Amino acid sequence: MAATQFVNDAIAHDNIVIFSKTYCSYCRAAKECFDKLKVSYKSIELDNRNDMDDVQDALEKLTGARSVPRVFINGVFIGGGTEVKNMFKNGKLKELI
Amino acid sequence: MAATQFVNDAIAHDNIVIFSKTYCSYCRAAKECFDKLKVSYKSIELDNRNDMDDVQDALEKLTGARSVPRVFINGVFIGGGTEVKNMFKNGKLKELI
Ligand SMILES: N[C@@H](CCC(=O)N[C@@H](CS)C(=O)NCC(=O)O)C(=O)O
Ligand SMILES: N[C@@H](CCC(=O)N[C@@H](CS)C(=O)NCC(=O)O)C(=O)O
Ligand code: FES
Repeated sequence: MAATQFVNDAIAHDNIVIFSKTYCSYCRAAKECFDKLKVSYKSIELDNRNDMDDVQDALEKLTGARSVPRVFINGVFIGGGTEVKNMFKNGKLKELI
Repeated sequence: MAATQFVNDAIAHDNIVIFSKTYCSYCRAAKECFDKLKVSYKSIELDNRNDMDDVQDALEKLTGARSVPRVFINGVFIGGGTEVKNMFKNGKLKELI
């Protein structure tokens, strides 16, 4: 599926990829964790795409859920907003980036 | 405006009113604060309404922002998700309900 290709290409192309929606506070909080660590990331705003539902379906196949945020580091799925926040607090996120 | 009337009626009708969207984790977290305090509340899911935008406009006039969640206790606006979480943690929410 085109959306699966899109997701696979995206997570191969940038070290840190956040699948996000522009209006979502959980997504903003995840981004702020990386901002505080002073690292750059690719934020893919799904509500700005017309294949949003297909991309969320592809994310569900890859990660088990179609929710946002879905965060990948070096092509590996690390979790959603809750995981990123916890990892930021316990120092694990800093190790991963 | 009809939406302003709807909001005013809603916050007069129930002690605790949460203007929410079904998919929003910030809204879910606000509801969970009240669940933990074992109090009931009225949750108005704006994404299930066809006047969603009008209601958000009305909330902006009343509260200064059109975001969700918007939480009212006894007809008084107390804040969004961040405020409710902070008030829950510092005990202020328990006092208000
Ligand atoms: N436990 C998940 C919760 C994710 C979640 O429920 N995200 C919401 C937005 S806050 C969502 O994706 N809702 C469905 C949708 O927008 O399609 C996490 O920590 O990331
Ligand atoms: N600081 C606010 C943030 C609220 C916020 O940004 N809410 C988002 C959803 S998480 C929103 O309403 N976005 C615009 C929309 O859905 O219309 C709070 O604590 O409640
Ligand atoms: S839409 Fe509100 S936290 Fe994601």
